[in-house]
Amino acid sequence: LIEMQDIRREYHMGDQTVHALRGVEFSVERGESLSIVGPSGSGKSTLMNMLGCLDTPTSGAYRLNGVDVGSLSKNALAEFRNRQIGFIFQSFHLLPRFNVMENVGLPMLYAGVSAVKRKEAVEEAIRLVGLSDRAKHKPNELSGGQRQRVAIARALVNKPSILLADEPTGNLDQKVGWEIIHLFQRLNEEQGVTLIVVTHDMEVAKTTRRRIEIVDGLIRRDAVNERA
Amino acid sequence: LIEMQDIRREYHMGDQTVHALRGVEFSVERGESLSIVGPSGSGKSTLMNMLGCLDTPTSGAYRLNGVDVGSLSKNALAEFRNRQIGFIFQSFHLLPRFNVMENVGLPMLYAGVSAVKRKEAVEEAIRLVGLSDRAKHKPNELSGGQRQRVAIARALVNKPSILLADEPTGNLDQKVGWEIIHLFQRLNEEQGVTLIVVTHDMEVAKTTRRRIEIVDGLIRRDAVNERA
Ligand SMILES: Nc1ncnc2c1ncn2[C@@H]1O[C@H](COP(=O)(O)OP(=O)(O)OP(=O)(O)O)[C@@H](O)[C@H]1O
Ligand SMILES: Nc1ncnc2c1ncn2[C@@H]1O[C@H](COP(=O)(O)OP(=O)(O)OP(=O)(O)O)[C@@H](O)[C@H]1O
Ligand SMILES: [Mg+2]
Ligand SMILES: [Mg+2]
Repeated sequence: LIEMQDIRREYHMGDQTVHALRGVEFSVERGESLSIVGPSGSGKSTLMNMLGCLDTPTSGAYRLNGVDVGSLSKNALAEFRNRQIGFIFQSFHLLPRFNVMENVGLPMLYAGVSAVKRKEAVEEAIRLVGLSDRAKHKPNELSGGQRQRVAIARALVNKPSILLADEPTGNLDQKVGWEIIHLFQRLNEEQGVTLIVVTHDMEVAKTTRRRIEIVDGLIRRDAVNERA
Repeated sequence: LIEMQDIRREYHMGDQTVHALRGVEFSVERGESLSIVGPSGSGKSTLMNMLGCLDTPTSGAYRLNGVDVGSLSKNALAEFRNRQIGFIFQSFHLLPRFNVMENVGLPMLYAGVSAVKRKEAVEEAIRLVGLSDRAKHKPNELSGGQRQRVAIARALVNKPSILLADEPTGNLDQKVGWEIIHLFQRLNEEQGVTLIVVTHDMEVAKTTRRRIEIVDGLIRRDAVNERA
C-alpha cells in the first residue's frame, strides 16, 4: 500500500540547511498497524506529513496504492487525502470559529456528503471520543484533551482506510487515552484500517504489531513488536 | 504562600452553564512541590489559570503571599505575574512571528532587563532545554516537542519563585521529558522554587512530594505521595 524510497526532506534557512529526513525507506501493507517512535525533533511529524500527502519530499519516491504521489495533480491528491486518509495532527489544527460538530464534519463537507448523513456520522464520532456534551463548544471553550479528541473524531468521520495519528494521546488521561487506543485497534483489526501512530508513550507503542524507530532523520530500527 | 478558598468558575453559554470549578480549597507552602492529576476536562488548566493570576474566579478567594489577588490592580497583578510566576501553558502560546530567542526573552523584556543580560539568560535557558541549535527558528520551523521546550525555557528565564507547569512533557520523548522533570526537581530542591505540575503521566506525578486529584471541578484527594 505504502512504499517510501530514499525519502529526503531539507529546510533551507539562510545559509544553513536542516536535514529533517535523510533517506527514509520502508513499506507498509494494507491493514498493518505500526507505531513510529524516536526523540523529539527526529523527523516523525515530517514523515507523517509525507505519508498524509501534505508535504512533498525534497527527493525520493512515495508510492501509494502503486501510484507515484509526486506525479498526481493537486486535485487528485486532495481528493485521495480527503477520502482515504484520516490525519490526527500533533497540534490539532482545529478551526477556531467553528464548533465541535462543524470541525468534525469538515471532511464530509469537502466530500460532498449530505447534511443529514453528516450530522449522523458526526454525532457518532463525537460519541466515540466522549464529547457528546461539548458538541456546540468552540475550540477555545474546550480543555486541551477535549481539543485533541475533536481532532481524533474529525479524522475518523469519513471512515478512512488509512489512519495517521501524530501523538494522539499526549493530552489525555490514562482512561480516555486507552479508550482511544483501543478504538484504533478495533478499527485496524475489525475493519482493516491501516494504522500508523507516532507516540512518545512506550506503552502505546507496544500495542501495534510493528515499530519503527527514527533518530536524526533516519530509520534506526524497523521490527515486529515482541509480545509483552 | 498560596491559599484558595471555595474557588468556583462558571462559563455561561446561552442557557447552559459549565461549572469548571465547583468549590476548590487548598493551600501551598513556599517551596512545596505538588502535582495535579485528573481526567481530561476536570478543571486542571482552569485551576492553573487561577493560580497564575490569568483568570479570576466567579466566586471564592485566592490569597497569594497573604494578599487577596482579587483586590490587586491590573498593573500590580501583571507585575507580580511577570516577576514571580513562570507559566508553561498546555498549548504553549508562543508568538508566531518571533524566533526562539525572542520568545524566550519576552518575560525579561517586560521586566525591563537590559539586552546584554537578556541574551545571557536566554542562551542559558535555551541550553538547559537542549535547543541551542534552534535559537533562530520560528515556532512553525520547530517540532511539537521543540515548541514545548521553548515554552518551558520562557517560563524559567526570569528565575520565578513559583513554577506552574501545565502538562510540560506531553510532546516529549522519555529522555528529554525526564531531563525537564529533573530540572524542575533541582529548581525546587536546590533553589526553593514552589513547583506545581499538571500531568497525565503517572510516573511524572510520582516525582512530587504531594498530589492533588481533581475530578469534575472538585478536589477528590489531596495527599502526600507515597514513596515508590
Ligand atoms: N471558555 C469556556 N467556555 C465553556 N466551557 C469551558 C471553557 N473553557 C473550558 N471549559 C470547560 O471547562 C472544563 C474544564 O476545562 P479545563 O481546561 O480546566 O480541563 P483540564 O482538566 O485541563 O482538561 P485536560 O486534561 O483535557 O487538559 C472542560 O470540561 C471544558 O469543556
Ligand atoms: N519549517 C522548518 N524549517 C526548519 N526546520 C524545521 C522546519 N520544520 C521542522 N524543522 C526541523 O525538522 C526537524 C524534524 O521535525 P519534526 O517535526 O518532524 O520532529 P518530530 O520527530 O515530530 O519531533 P517531536 O517529537 O518533538 O514532535 C526538527 O529538528 C525541526 O526543528
Ligand atoms: Mg512531532
Ligand atoms: Mg488542561
